[in-house]
Amino acid sequence: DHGSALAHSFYNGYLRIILPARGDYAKGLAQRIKDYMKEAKINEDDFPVQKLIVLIPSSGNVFPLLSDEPSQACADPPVQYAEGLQDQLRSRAGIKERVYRGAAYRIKVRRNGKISFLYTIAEGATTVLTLRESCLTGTPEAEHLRKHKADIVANFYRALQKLIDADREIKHLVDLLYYDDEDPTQPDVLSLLTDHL
Amino acid sequence: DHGSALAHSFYNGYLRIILPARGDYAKGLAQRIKDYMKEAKINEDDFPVQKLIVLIPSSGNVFPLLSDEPSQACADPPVQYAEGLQDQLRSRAGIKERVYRGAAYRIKVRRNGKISFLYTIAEGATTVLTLRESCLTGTPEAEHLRKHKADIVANFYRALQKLIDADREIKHLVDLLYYDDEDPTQPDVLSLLTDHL
Ligand SMILES: Nc1nc(=O)c2ncn([C@@H]3O[C@@H]4COP(=O)(O)O[C@H]5[C@@H](O)[C@H](n6cnc7c(N)ncnc76)O[C@@H]5COP(=O)(O)O[C@@H]3[C@@H]4O)c2[nH]1
Repeated sequence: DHGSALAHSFYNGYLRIILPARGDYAKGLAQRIKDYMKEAKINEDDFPVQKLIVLIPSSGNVFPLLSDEPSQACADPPVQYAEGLQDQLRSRAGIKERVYRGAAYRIKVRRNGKISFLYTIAEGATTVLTLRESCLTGTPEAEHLRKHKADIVANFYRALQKLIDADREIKHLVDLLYYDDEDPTQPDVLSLLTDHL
Repeated sequence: DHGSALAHSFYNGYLRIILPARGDYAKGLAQRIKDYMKEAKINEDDFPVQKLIVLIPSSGNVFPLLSDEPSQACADPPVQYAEGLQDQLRSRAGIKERVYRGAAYRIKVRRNGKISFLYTIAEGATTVLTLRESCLTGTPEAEHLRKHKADIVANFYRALQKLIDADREIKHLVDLLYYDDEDPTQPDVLSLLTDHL
């Protein structure tokens, strides 16, 4: 099914590449997080979840940056992009040193009555954004995809979680956050992310 | 079907991003080729096909660089990676300035009794390499994919060609080269590429 096809694509084309520590000079995510914390002088307390967090909205709608989310349109937006996570370079399918870039964010939170910043490595599952874009044209094919999009995203999430759970090398390095972003009674994604930390 | 799902993904998640000229500072492929030819002082005659060439092997097997292909294991390999094509940067799904990198190659050919170099922008369809990797594990799911891989790749090619042909903005900017790389009577991919130019 469509969701499962995309899950295999995301798992093999991305998670299997960026997460594991590799014997060669290419650092896995765990090492890159350690390097980042050392470089940016971040305490263990301020980086509670040292994994990649993948946001999977049921609508497939992810903004260019998480800090662009509508819930941030306020006087003091809590989520900011944080510079400094190293890229991973890997020659692949004819492209020399293709760049695999992650994203660090810091979130302003109030803990024990005082302000602190929590750091996270988080992004949307680009695959579902691409799927959403496939649904946007006027063709009958896009119409068909649109009808099934919610199911495809749900199947993508389930199939991806299965692949991750079966993979001892990476399952401790990634969390999937699947959420219904079209339900106004649900908290917004950035609150979900903050709660997860 | 699986191939069509991957075609939509490659079309919307890659071709629609890197090919078109965009009103903002992000250059489309046509402009990046012009800039490259100017920078590297390449004549029009030496860059006969000013498009992205996407190689689609039926096995899904694409090497990290095209210059790694087995047909190149000779004294004077005709295909060399060429530096200089500009990257495209685009913030997407939470990643700031995600890097979309292409690849230029130059191919030594004999024309009218003298040696010259032809340039091309070429790569494998990463999507089918990722599919091939999905087939490599020992799970029953991978076994099922392996049985159908050839069909999935064929369907990917057909569906992708349809999407491209319906898109006036990009169809003059990309050629798909689908070939059976498991048939020893067929010429190798680099000969096919060279003939295409
Ligand atoms: N040659 C090439 N160069 C690129 O920069 C590139 N970017 C995407 N693609 C291919 O286009 C299609 C759509 O991409 P999308 O981003 O929706 O899914 C991607 C995306 O969700 C994730 N992924 C891969 N690389 C990255 C990356 N660098 N950053 C974030 N996510 C990534 O894993 C999926 C599969 O990737 P690939 O299996 O490499 O092939 C992709 C895919 O088939 C590319 N192909």
